[in-house]
Amino acid sequence: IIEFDQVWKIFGAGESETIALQNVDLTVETGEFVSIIGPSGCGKSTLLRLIADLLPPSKGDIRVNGKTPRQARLDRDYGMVFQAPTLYEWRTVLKNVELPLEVMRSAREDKRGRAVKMLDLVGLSDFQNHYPRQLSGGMQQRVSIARALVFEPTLILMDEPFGALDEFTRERLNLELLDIWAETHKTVIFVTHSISEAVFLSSRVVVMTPRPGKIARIIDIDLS
Amino acid sequence: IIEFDQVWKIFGAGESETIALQNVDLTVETGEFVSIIGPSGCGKSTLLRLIADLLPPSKGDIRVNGKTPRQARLDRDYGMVFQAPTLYEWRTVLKNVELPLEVMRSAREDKRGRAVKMLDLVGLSDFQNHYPRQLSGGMQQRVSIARALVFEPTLILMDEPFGALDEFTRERLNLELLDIWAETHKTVIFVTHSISEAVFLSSRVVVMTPRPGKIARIIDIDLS
Ligand SMILES: Nc1ncnc2c1ncn2[C@@H]1O[C@H](COP(=O)(O)OP(=O)(O)OP(=O)(O)O)[C@@H](O)[C@H]1O
Ligand SMILES: Nc1ncnc2c1ncn2[C@@H]1O[C@H](COP(=O)(O)OP(=O)(O)OP(=O)(O)O)[C@@H](O)[C@H]1O
Ligand SMILES: [Mg+2]
Ligand SMILES: [Mg+2]
Repeated sequence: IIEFDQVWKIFGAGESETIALQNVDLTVETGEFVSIIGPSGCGKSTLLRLIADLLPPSKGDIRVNGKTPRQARLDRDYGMVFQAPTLYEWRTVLKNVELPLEVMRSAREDKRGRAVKMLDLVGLSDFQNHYPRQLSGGMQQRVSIARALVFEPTLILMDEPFGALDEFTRERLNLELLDIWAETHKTVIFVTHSISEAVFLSSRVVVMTPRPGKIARIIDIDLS
Repeated sequence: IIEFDQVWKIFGAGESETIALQNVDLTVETGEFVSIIGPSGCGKSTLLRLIADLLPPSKGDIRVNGKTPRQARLDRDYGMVFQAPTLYEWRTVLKNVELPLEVMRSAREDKRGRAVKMLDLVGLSDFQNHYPRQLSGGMQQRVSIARALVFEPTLILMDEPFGALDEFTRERLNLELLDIWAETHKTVIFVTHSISEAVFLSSRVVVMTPRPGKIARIIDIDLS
């Protein structure tokens, strides 16, 4: 479902050249839960941005559901949670979560119902009519998770979605995410700094080297 | 050095009233390393913002170094690391770190030297002339840590400073911070989601309840 074929990403040139990703080969199959771990600055967000057509590769090829990243983005094949919450300040929490359904001109009559259900999942039912700036850092991140899941995408890209959360909330959302994955067979690509979280959630863990980011090893997790 | 006397912080009114902090009494002595832990949305950032005069209390009194929070802010008594990096996009990394020294019209001739030393501490010597948008999430956060420390403040307020970092970088910076604290006897107020980090770094750990945020308990850590 996702294929990286000898992918490089280089920023800048000459003296200020930074090789963010070097010769990355990676295949993610449908229904897998793959975590990506590695040191700060090693290329994890860059990898996700390449999948999401937010950046072009410098060399090599990327396929998402058999299409170019651009086409997959236009077809809205996936939901994405960014490393920083990216909510619209002028929309309420509920309206922020409903946004993907509006944009897709979803025929669903239950747009509101879907959004409310997702907010309940992340523990923010009491804040539907609040504005993002009235929420704590972790609460804003949870709204952006609800938004990424609301249109039930078959592929989800998550860049350290639980980083701003305390351990209890994080563990609870880990379990919720695992439930969703088990029930719906979504494909998940999950960047995290927590090794234990990666091992808990994933069917495979991709370990990256420090810059220039290469894949150091891929660990298969035996799911019983 | 920091005193909270029956402090409340209430946002909104009527139906949309949120009690962020309820009847908080807290004293932090000079030279202490105090961590604040608690669930997402419980009031940790609010507590720090009250100390830093970014918000007024709804009830109660706050003293910082015997002054009002406003006076302590005008006198630049402390450095602060926010939950999200707050760098100036149009300044290089080095210039961002030098900023407090410029603002204080520091007589130090070695402004540049101080800034370079701090960047080296957080592992970003190679990125002095980069701009914030060229850095990863964790790298930007590390720049904001370097900036908070550069003018050697006697009080440091840190709101989840290492949240965006991988475990190795985080542990290394924990050790650096502990060294700095041991050598310079600074007072540190440190918000974290990691219980193990709080126990490792602190002389006392303040545990907060879920909203409305109250102090549930204060744990003394025996430092040998
Ligand atoms: N400007 C505001 N208006 C209304 N409510 C606010 C405002 N700022 C914060 N709050 C509320 O106050 C509560 C505490 O927020 P705070 O940011 O202190 O939480 P926190 O403990 O730092 O959370 P996190 O761990 O997620 O960063 C939250 O319920 C939040 O929604
Ligand atoms: N627009 C850009 N211009 C120049 N360099 C960039 C740009 N974007 C990213 N980089 C560099 O590419 C490298 C990888 O960045 P990336 O954001 O992918 O790291 P990361 O693994 O997500 O780090 P973190 O864990 O801190 O979020 C970093 O060294 C960064 O400075
Ligand atoms: Mg990143
Ligand atoms: Mg906070």
